[in-house]
Amino acid sequence: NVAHGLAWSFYLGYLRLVLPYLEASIAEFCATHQTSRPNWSHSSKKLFILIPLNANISHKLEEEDKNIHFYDNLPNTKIDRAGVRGRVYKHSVYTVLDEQGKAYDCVVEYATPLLTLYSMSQESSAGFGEPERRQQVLLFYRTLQDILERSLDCRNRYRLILLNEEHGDDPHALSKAILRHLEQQE
Amino acid sequence: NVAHGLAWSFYLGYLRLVLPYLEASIAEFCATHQTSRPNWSHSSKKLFILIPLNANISHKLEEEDKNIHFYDNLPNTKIDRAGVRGRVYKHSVYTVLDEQGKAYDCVVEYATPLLTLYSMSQESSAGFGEPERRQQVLLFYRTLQDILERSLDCRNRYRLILLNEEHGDDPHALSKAILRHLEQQE
Ligand SMILES: Nc1nc(=O)c2ncn([C@@H]3O[C@@H]4COP(=O)(O)O[C@H]5[C@@H](O)[C@H](n6cnc7c(N)ncnc76)O[C@@H]5COP(=O)(O)O[C@@H]3[C@@H]4O)c2[nH]1
Repeated sequence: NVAHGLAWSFYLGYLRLVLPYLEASIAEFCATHQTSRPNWSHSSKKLFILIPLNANISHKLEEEDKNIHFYDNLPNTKIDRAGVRGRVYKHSVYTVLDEQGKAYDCVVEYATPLLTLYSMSQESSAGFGEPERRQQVLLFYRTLQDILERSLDCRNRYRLILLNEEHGDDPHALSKAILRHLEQQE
Repeated sequence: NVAHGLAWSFYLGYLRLVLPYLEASIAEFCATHQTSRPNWSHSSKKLFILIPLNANISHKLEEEDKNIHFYDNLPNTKIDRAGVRGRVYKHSVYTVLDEQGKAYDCVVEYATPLLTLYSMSQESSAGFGEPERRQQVLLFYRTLQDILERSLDCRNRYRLILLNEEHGDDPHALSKAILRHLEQQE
């Protein structure tokens, strides 16, 4: 089951390495980005991880929704990994506007392994096709949820956002989904 | 089968993205690292990928073998991926000495997904243990070999080095394995 292994890989090779550094990265970012923006005080210190059920991932969030703007990247984290010295891990900060135009900053990205699921479903030699893909995304989501709930390194440092396509024709579906999760934790 | 998905992920999420940039990166590296070292003229322009059968991976190659020294990193490649802007991809260059002390530079790293295989075999909830791990490493190797042989983006730009432990007690087993592959292609 491909999704099972990708969920474990995403945790073991990424989330459990980077989430412990997240709060310090955000603090450093706020110190170097003192502008007229008080957005972070009413925002989240968690990594928002987007999981679209159709595995349809874009590389720039603002291309999905005009209420989302790229702000800047968090400072780099460097870790020696498997022979690569100082491998760079970073996250991007986006500003999300609500329907009233109020701005919220947050650290958000798609779950990268879904790119692999998507591409595998397009390659006939990879062994699974589009019909199985949705099942695999759900399996990825549940396995990841399970692992993260039991992880001390990751606790309270992330938010999984499952996106289904029912609001697909709403041009602000993505920003609204993120904002719903931002409000939920206050 | 975890190894099958990890091999596809390694290809789709990494090798097919970075291998097309490798030759240009090495050329830029040589231009900025003009020292008394002519090592590269008798070295390889390929990415050497180490695959130890016991999935036992170290993060610094020189800790495995005193005939290996970290030289420097290749220039960074930046790619927008799944919401992360300018995600950084890089490789490390190592100098490998043969038994006569002659030096060869090469771009080498372990296959990072093996770290996931190793860690999963240690986590009881992940679903497989140490006995299956060796099988999974072999499956990873064969699946990866298959995919790469059919890939136009990767052709002639890599070398898979399968390491078994029979020479485990030779402190220069790793450098010798790398040098055997370096010589093979001249
Ligand atoms: N968003 C995000 N930012 C990152 O920096 C990052 N690094 C890893 N991952 C995801 O975590 C999981 C575990 O990573 P691992 O390193 O074991 O496998 C990686 C690794 O073997 C290789 N790879 C990817 N990027 C690099 C890199 N920069 N250097 C070396 N190897 C890399 O290709 C595999 C698949 O990568 P992704 O398909 O991008 O997703 C990975 C994977 O799902 C990341 N996800």
